[in-house]
Amino acid sequence: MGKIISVINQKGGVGKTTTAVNLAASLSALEKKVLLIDMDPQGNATSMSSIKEENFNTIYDMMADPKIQAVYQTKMPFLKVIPCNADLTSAEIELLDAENREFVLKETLDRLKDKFDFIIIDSPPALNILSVNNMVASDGIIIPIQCEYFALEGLSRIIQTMKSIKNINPDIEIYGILLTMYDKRVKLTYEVENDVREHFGDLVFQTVIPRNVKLSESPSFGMPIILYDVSSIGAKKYLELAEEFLSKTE
Amino acid sequence: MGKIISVINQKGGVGKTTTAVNLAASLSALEKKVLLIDMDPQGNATSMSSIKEENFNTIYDMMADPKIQAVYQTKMPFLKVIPCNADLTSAEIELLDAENREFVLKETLDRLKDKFDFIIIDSPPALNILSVNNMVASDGIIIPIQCEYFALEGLSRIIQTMKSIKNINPDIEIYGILLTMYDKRVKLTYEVENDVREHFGDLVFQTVIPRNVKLSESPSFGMPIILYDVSSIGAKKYLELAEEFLSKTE
Ligand SMILES: Nc1ncnc2c1ncn2[C@@H]1O[C@H](COP(=O)(O)OP(=O)(O)OP(=O)(O)O)[C@@H](O)[C@H]1O
Ligand SMILES: Nc1ncnc2c1ncn2[C@@H]1O[C@H](COP(=O)(O)OP(=O)(O)OP(=O)(O)O)[C@@H](O)[C@H]1O
Ligand SMILES: [Mg+2]
Ligand SMILES: [Mg+2]
Repeated sequence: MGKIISVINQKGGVGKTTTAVNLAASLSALEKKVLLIDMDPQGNATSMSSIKEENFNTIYDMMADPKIQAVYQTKMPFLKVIPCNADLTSAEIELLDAENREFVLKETLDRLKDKFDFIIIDSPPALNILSVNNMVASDGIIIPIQCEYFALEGLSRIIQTMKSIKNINPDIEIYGILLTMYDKRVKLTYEVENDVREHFGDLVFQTVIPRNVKLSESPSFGMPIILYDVSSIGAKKYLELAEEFLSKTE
Repeated sequence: MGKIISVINQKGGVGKTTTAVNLAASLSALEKKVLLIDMDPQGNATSMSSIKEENFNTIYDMMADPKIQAVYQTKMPFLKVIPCNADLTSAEIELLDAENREFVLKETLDRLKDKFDFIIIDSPPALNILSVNNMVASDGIIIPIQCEYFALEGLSRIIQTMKSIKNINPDIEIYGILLTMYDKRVKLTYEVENDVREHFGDLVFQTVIPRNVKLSESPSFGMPIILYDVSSIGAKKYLELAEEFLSKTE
C-alpha cells in the first residue's frame, strides 16, 4: 500500500513546492512509483511537472467526479502527477458546505493508493479546508521551514493543527521537519537550526537543503532539479533527502 | 483624508509583511501619521510592532463590534498598529456568510481614515475573503515580488483579481510593484527585473530592496529595521521607498 505524504506549512515561501516536486522526482529516480498531487491553486507544482497535454483534468475535477481521470505521465518514468489550476480556489468555498468536507480528498485517493509506493501532496500557504483535506488523506507530513524567525513562530501552529487532525485521522504523524534555504554565512541560520533540533530532536531531517540558485532556476524550465542540473548541490541534497526519507519510512 | 494601501500578493514569502511594516515605519519616521493593520492570521506584522499590552484587542474584534478599540501605540511616535491573532482565521469562514461580506473592513476603517495620513494593511498569502476585504477597503495596492520565476507567474493573477475588485471599488489602483530580496549575484534576478519593467513600466518602483540579512534578523527583535539597525542597507532602502512612494502619491 502506498504511503501518502503532505508537504505542508502555512508560512509562505518556505520551499513547500520545491520540496514536494524534488522529493517526488528523487524518489522516482530511485525507482519508487510516485504520484505527485498539486493541491495549491497557485499551480506551481503543476508548472514544474511539464505535462505535455495542452488541456488537462485536475485534482478539482477528480474530487468533484470520481470517474474523471487526471493522472498524467511526467518526463520521469516512475513519476506521475495530478495537476491543478486556479479552479481549485472554488473548491475552498464548495468544500465548506460539503457533507464530509474533510474527507473528500481521502476518498478520491483511496482507489489510487495501491498503484503507487508514495503519493506526495503540495499544499497552499494556509491552514484552510484544502490543507485540512491534505492532512486527513495523509499517513504523514513533512514540514519545510526556512531558517528564519517567522518560520519558527509558525511551526507550533502547524503542529497544533496536525494534533487536532489526529481526531479524524489517528494514524497521521510527522515524517520530518526539513530545514530549507540553509545559508551557512548567516548567524540566524544556526540559531534557528539549534532551536529546532533542540525542541524536535530526531523529527528533524539530518539532510539540510542549502540555498542554491539552481533550485530557483529550475521552475522556469518546468522541471525538477534532477533533470535541470543533476550535478548541482540542490539535486544532490534532494537525492540525499529521498534516501534519508526511505530509511525512516520503510 | 488618509490613503489606505494594501500590501498584497498571494504568492508566499515574497516580503509582504517586511514591506508593510518597514514602509509604515519609514513613513512615520518622515513624520507622517501612519496606522499599520495586520490582516494575516499568522500575525507576523503584529509581532514586529512590539505592543506593550499583554492582552490586546484585534482587527477581528473591531470588525465584529465597531465600539471596540484596538488601535495601539508602537515604539515609534507617529506609528500606531491594529494587531491580529489566529482568531482572524474564523473571520474567513464567518465573512463568507455575512450580508456585505466584501465591505466589512471598509466600514470598520471609514471612521479612522481621517485620523491618519496613511493606513497600511498586511495581507495573507492568498486571494481569499480577507484579501478581498483589504482591496475593497483600499485606495491602492503595493505588490511585492521576489525576482524568481513563481513570483512572475503569480503577478498576472493578483492584477486580474484587482481588476475584478474595481467593480465594487472603482478607485483602487496599483501604487507600485516592488522588487524584493534582489540579489545582484543571480542571473535570474536581472531576467525577472527586465521582464517586469518591460511589462509594467512606471508601475514598478525605481527603489529595489536587496537581500539583506538585517531584514531577516529584525523580526526576532520585534521591531522594524529602522529601529533595529538604521545604518543597514535594508533600512536605507525602505526609507528611499517611502520617499519615492510619497512623490508618487502626494
Ligand atoms: N534551497 C533553495 N535555494 C534557492 N531557492 C530556493 C530554494 N528552495 C526554494 N527556492 C525558491 O524560493 C521560492 C520559494 O520556494 P517555494 O515556491 O518552493 O516555496 P513555497 O513554500 O511552495 O511557497 P508558497 O507558500 O507560495 O506555496 C521559489 O522561487 C523557489 O524557486
Ligand atoms: N530583503 C530581504 N532580505 C532578506 N530577508 C528578507 C527580506 N525581505 C524579507 N525577508 C525575510 O524573508 C522571509 C519572508 O518575508 P515575509 O515574511 O515578509 O514575506 P511574506 O510575503 O509576508 O510571507 P507570507 O506569505 O508568509 O505572509 C522572512 O523571514 C523575512 O524576514
Ligand atoms: Mg508552493
Ligand atoms: Mg506575511
